[in-house]
Amino acid sequence: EKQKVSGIAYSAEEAKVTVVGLPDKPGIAARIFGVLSELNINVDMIVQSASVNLQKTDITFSLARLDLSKAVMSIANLKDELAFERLVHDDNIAKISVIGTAMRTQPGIAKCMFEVLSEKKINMQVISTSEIKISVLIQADYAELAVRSLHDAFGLDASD
Amino acid sequence: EKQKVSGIAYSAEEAKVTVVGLPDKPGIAARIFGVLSELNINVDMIVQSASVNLQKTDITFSLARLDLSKAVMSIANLKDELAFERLVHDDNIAKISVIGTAMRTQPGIAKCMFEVLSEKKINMQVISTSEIKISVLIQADYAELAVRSLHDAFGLDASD
Ligand SMILES: C[C@@H](O)[C@H](N)C(=O)O
Ligand SMILES: C[C@@H](O)[C@H](N)C(=O)O
Repeated sequence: EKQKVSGIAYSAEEAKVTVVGLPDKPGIAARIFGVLSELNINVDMIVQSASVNLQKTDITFSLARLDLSKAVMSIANLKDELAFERLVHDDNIAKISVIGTAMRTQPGIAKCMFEVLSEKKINMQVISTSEIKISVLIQADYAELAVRSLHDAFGLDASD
Repeated sequence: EKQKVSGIAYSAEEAKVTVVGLPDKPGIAARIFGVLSELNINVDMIVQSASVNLQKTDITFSLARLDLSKAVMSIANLKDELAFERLVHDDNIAKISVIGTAMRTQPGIAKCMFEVLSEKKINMQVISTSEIKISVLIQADYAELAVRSLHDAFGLDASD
């Protein structure tokens, strides 16, 4: 495992927005990210897991803290049009990423990352993966602890 | 927008599993992906959006169709230990990705991708993004239509 992980990245000044109870039908996400794009708000992570009853689902996205209030206000204006239930947001968020190669073929990296955070009682609020990276959003207060613990667990020097 | 997108990728033989109503506390995800890692099941996307009431949340992951029944059985065995509500799965899934550079600074790419799929009435069941890629899971039947429409919209030749 150790040689496959090349580094740990984190970004502290993040915020997250979750649009709760969206109808799960074509056009909904296009409208939300259309509005954000018109306001030139840079969104980092967009995460939607599968809806269960194929009726409603939630979409979470992360962005810079300074864009949070603009994003929340613009999406709140869509409440009637999109008929979502609620809008929640949090500006005390950090993004932590484990970066490596061929993550897909290494099921043990996710397990190791999640176990390290679990041992430190750090709750993962959002999870998103790609071939080269596993990213989680956690409470910002735990960012240093998370980064240090992950460096140790993956046998990286603090400077990686 | 066009010059920032370098290609469209898709993978048809996918399946997805959603673990519904998991307690949102440290250790839960570690246990699920620990079990999958022990069985040497390669997971592709892992997606969890934020829980709303900080009590329960869902985790969706995608994997090769041939690993689906092994994964479902092993997680079903964790139902009492993890106290989740339900386990749903679907083997008629394709993953479609728009690949580009510096996606984070291009809010218009997500909007464009989502609008193209919306126009073709293709529902996005799962969404996950990274700096270089936006990936969605859709019903496998629509894979060709999605890929072709996205090629057209981003001004790519069919061979990109
Ligand atoms: C919820 C939202 O993503 C919807 N499924 C869509 O395709 O727009
Ligand atoms: C739901 C699950 O991801 C939980 N939040 C954890 O940290 O394990």
